[in-house]
Amino acid sequence: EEILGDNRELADGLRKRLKGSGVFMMNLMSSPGSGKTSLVLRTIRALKNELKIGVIEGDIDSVVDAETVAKEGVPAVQLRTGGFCHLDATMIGKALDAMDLAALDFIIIENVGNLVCPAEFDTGAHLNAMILSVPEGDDKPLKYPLMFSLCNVLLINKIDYLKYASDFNTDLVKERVRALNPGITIIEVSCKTGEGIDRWADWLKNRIREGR
Amino acid sequence: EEILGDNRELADGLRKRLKGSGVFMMNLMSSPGSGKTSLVLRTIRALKNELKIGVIEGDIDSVVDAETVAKEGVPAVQLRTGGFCHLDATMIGKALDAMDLAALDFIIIENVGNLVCPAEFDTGAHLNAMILSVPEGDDKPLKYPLMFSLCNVLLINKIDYLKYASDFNTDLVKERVRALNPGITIIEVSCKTGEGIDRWADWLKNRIREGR
Ligand SMILES: Nc1nc2c(ncn2[C@@H]2O[C@H](COP(=O)(O)OP(=O)(O)OP(=O)(O)O)[C@@H](O)[C@H]2O)c(=O)[nH]1
Ligand SMILES: Nc1nc2c(ncn2[C@@H]2O[C@H](COP(=O)(O)OP(=O)(O)OP(=O)(O)O)[C@@H](O)[C@H]2O)c(=O)[nH]1
Ligand SMILES: [Mg+2]
Ligand SMILES: [Mg+2]
Ligand SMILES: [Zn+2]
Ligand SMILES: [Zn+2]
Repeated sequence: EEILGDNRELADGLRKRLKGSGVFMMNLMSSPGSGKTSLVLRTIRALKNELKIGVIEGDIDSVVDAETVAKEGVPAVQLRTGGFCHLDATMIGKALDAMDLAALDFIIIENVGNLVCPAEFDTGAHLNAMILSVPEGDDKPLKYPLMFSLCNVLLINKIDYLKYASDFNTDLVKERVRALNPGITIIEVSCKTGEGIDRWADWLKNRIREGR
Repeated sequence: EEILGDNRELADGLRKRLKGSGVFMMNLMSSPGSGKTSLVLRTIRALKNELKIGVIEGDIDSVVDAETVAKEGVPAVQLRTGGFCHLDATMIGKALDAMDLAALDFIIIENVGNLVCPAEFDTGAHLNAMILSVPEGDDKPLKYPLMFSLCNVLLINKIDYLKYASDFNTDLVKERVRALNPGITIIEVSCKTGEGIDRWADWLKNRIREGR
């Protein structure tokens, strides 16, 4: 499909440009309210002493997430799509033009809250990450297979809810996800309690070091 | 935008056709895992003795939800979009062709789990309903305003989590939603405990009676 082909070309260009500037970029996706912003905050706090981090916030409307992230003292660019259901390489390119790449090591894109379309549009990132949160239910890999199959890492968030959500079978989720994507890394976390965040931060640091 | 215009025309046609057959149709939307299928089950159990109900299930992939609903003994048609992020009037028209409208009073469409695009595509329904669940957070009306502004009714689901999710401010959600859509009806429910379901069923019964 021609539009996707052009997007892929642009995205490849962004990937090269970032690598040339020594910047590693991660695209973070999930449903609305699964904990993307909370994970961005936890990640910044865990890594800011070792890496210079910038954030690209994508939303249909509102500047809430960019403002929240900016309070951590990192540069944050807010993209407002005005209704468009995903970010693409063109929009990310514009956001990058507004950032000082020479002064950054790591950029996090918080994509629009949507388990469908963002997976189809390459953002130029070096790493595709997604979140599934416990309250959403353990059958999401069956119903939204594309995103689970093309991410490099899945974080199962809100594990502090497990004592309440007895119908969420973590082993079954992992089985379903690995059937779609055998190579994926799966990390269980709670952005609320901090559980699993160290493991996430260590894994991410290694990926960034290898990737740059 | 021409595509939306054609869709609106088709949708108006479906609405008339359904009214002519004495069928009332509701389009139910929300993020993935907010409780659409759970609400469909609760609604069927509350109303099946008074209304003949049919369900149209929309998903990217999988027949899980249609199978779950069919266990209640109601006719259920599963639409699989294969990646398309919303249902539209063309798809709903095909589903209706597969149903015996003369034998039905009320059809529920469970739309694709997505807080963005489904709001833009008229399905031919007489009522647009949406769910926001407590774990998703109370800022969703700010970030996904279109869906909140064009629904007739909002159900706040998973209220059984309120004792645990202390950062969810129900009054603030209502304030934000009414700022976008003063006329909207807001009903708090738990599909898990059954709280609020009677109130929802009564309100819905009245809407169906008025609408047909
Ligand atoms: N209990 C619990 N709540 C969490 C956790 N992580 C995030 N939350 C809550 O979940 C809600 C949504 O979190 P966000 O970080 O805003 O989620 P998001 O994916 O960025 O949401 P959008 O950008 O609106 O799509 C907030 O009320 C958070 O406090 C967690 O690990 N446990
Ligand atoms: N605690 C609690 N859990 C609920 C409630 N309603 C639904 N759930 C759970 O939330 C998860 C998702 O529910 P579903 O009804 O499948 O949600 P859905 O919106 O149909 O999901 P998709 O069709 O996949 O987008 C399941 O594990 C349900 O048991 C509720 O009121 N309280
Ligand atoms: Mg966010
Ligand atoms: Mg469902
Ligand atoms: Zn889309
Ligand atoms: Zn869409």
